[in-house]
Amino acid sequence: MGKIIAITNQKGGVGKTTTAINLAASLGILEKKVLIIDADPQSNTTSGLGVKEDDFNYSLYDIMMQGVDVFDSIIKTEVPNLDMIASTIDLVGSEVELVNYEDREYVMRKTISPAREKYDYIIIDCLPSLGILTINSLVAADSVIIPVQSEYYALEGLGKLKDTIKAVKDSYNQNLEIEGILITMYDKRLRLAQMVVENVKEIVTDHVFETIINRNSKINEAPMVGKPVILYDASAVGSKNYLNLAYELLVLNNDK
Amino acid sequence: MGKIIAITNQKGGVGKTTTAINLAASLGILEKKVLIIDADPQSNTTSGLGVKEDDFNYSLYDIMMQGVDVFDSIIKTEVPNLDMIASTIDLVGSEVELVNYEDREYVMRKTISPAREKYDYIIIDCLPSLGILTINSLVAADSVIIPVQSEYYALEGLGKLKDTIKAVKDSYNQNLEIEGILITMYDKRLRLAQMVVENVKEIVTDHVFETIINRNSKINEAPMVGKPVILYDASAVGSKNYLNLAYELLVLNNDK
Ligand SMILES: Nc1ncnc2c1ncn2[C@@H]1O[C@H](COP(=O)(O)OP(=O)(O)OP(=O)(O)O)[C@@H](O)[C@H]1O
Ligand SMILES: Nc1ncnc2c1ncn2[C@@H]1O[C@H](COP(=O)(O)OP(=O)(O)OP(=O)(O)O)[C@@H](O)[C@H]1O
Ligand SMILES: [Mg+2]
Ligand SMILES: [Mg+2]
Repeated sequence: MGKIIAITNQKGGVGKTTTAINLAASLGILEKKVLIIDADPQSNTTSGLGVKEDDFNYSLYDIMMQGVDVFDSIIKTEVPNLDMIASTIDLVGSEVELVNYEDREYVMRKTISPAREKYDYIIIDCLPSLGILTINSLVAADSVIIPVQSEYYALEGLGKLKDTIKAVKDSYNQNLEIEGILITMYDKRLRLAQMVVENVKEIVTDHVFETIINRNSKINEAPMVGKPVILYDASAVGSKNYLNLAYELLVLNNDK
Repeated sequence: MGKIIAITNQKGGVGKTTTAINLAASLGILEKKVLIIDADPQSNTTSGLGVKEDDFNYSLYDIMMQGVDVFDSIIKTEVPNLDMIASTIDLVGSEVELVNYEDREYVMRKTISPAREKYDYIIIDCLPSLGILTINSLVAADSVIIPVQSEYYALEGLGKLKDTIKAVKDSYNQNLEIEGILITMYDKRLRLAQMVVENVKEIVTDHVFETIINRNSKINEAPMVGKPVILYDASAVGSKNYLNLAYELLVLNNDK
C-alpha cells in the first residue's frame, strides 16, 4: 500500500513543484515505485518533467470530473520508476464545478486511491491556494510536506496553512499528518535566512527536515530541459540535497 | 478619475505583492493619491505594510460579500498619500460563495469603483490563481502589470495568463489593457536570467518596462518591519528600482 504525500503551501513560489519533481525522481532512483500527480492547473510538474499535451490522452481533470479510470491516465516519464498523472488548464474549471458536488472534498481521494496498490509513494504537487482543489489533495493524502523559503511572507503564512490542515484532519481525513517542514532556496549569505534557520525549530512545533535545500542555479535551469536536477547535473548541490531528502524520508518511514 | 491597475500572475512567488506595495508607495512619495487593495486571502500586502487585523473593522470580503461601503473600509498606512483596503483569510470563502452569484465577475468592480473619485491610482494585489477572485480583479481593472521572474516556469505560464486576460477583455471588460511586463528578482550572475532579459522582447509582444527590478536583500527584509523598501532603506537598489518604475508608469500615462 503506497503512501500518498501532498506537497503544499498556499504561499506562491516556495518550491512546491521543484520539491515534488526532485523528491519523486530521487525516490525513483532509490528503486522505489513512484507516481507523481500534478494537481495544479499551471501544470508546472507536467512541463518540468518534459511532458507536452500531445503526450497524454487524459489528465487529472478527466479522472476527477469525467469518470476516466486512474490507470488509463498514468504516463511514463524519462525517470526510472517514476510515472505521472498530468494536468492541464481545464483543472481551473474543477474548482467551480466541485462547489455543487456531493462530497466535494473526497473526489480526488476516491478517484486516485486505486493507484496505491501499484506504487510505494504517490507525490501530489499542489497549487498555491487554500481552495477546494488543495482541500481535495489534503483529503487524499496520508501526510503533507510543507516547503518554506526562509523569508518573511513564507513563514507568516504557516499559521493559516496549519489551521487548514487541522480543519481537514478533524472533518475529512483523520489520518492526515505533517511529514515535515522543508527549508528551500536557502542562501547562507542572507542575514534573514540565517536567522530563520537558526530559529525555525522554535517557530514551528512540527518536524523540520534535517536536509536543507540550498538556492542552486542548476535546480532553476533543469525544468528548461524537462528533467529533474539529478538527471540534469548529478554533481550539483541541488541533486545532493534532494537525494538526501529522499533518504531522510525513507528513514522516517522505516523504509530504507 | 483614478486608474485601476491589477498586479497579476497565476505563477506563485514572482513578486506581485512586492511590486504592489513598492509601486504604490513610490507613487505616494511622488505625491499621487493611491489606494492599494489586497485581493489575496494570504493578506501579504496587509501585513507587508504593517497592518494587523485589530487595525481595521472591514476587509475586502466585507465590501464584496457583506454590503459594507468601500469608504468605510479604507485605512491609512504609514506611507504618505497611500491608503489601503485590507484582506483576511475570509476572502477564501468568497471564491465558493461567488460561484452561485448573478454577475459574479462584476462584484469587485461594482463595490470598489466609487473609490476612483478620491484617488489617482488604485493598485490591486492579486492571488496566484486564474480563479473567480482574479477574474473579479481583472474586470475591475483598467490595466494589468504582470511581474515575471526571469525563470522557466514564470515565462511558461505567460501564455495562459494572456489567454485569460483576452477572455476577460472580450466577455466582461472591453477596456482592459496590459500596462506592461515587469522583470523581477533579476540576478545578473544567472545565465538563464541574462538569456531571458536579452530575448524577452522577442518572447512577448506586449510592452516590457525598461525598469528591471534586481534581486535585493533589502526588498526581502522590508516586509518584516511592515514597510515598503523605500522607507526601510531609501539607498537600496530595490528602492531606486521601484521609484524608477513609478516614474516610468507616470510617463506612460502622460501624468508626470
Ligand atoms: N533551490 C532552488 N534554487 C534555485 N531556484 C529554485 C530552487 N527551488 C525552486 N527554484 C526556482 O524558484 C521558482 C519557484 O519554484 P517552484 O515553481 O517550484 O515553486 P512553487 O511553490 O511550485 O510555485 P507555485 O506557487 O507557482 O506553484 C522556480 O522558477 C524554480 O525553478
Ligand atoms: N526583487 C526582490 N529581491 C529579493 N527578494 C524579493 C524580490 N521581490 C520579491 N522578493 C521576495 O520573494 C518572495 C516572493 O515575492 P512576493 O511574495 O512578492 O511574490 P508574490 O507573487 O506576491 O507571491 P504569491 O504568489 O504568494 O502572492 C518574498 O519573500 C519577497 O520578499
Ligand atoms: Mg508549483
Ligand atoms: Mg502575493
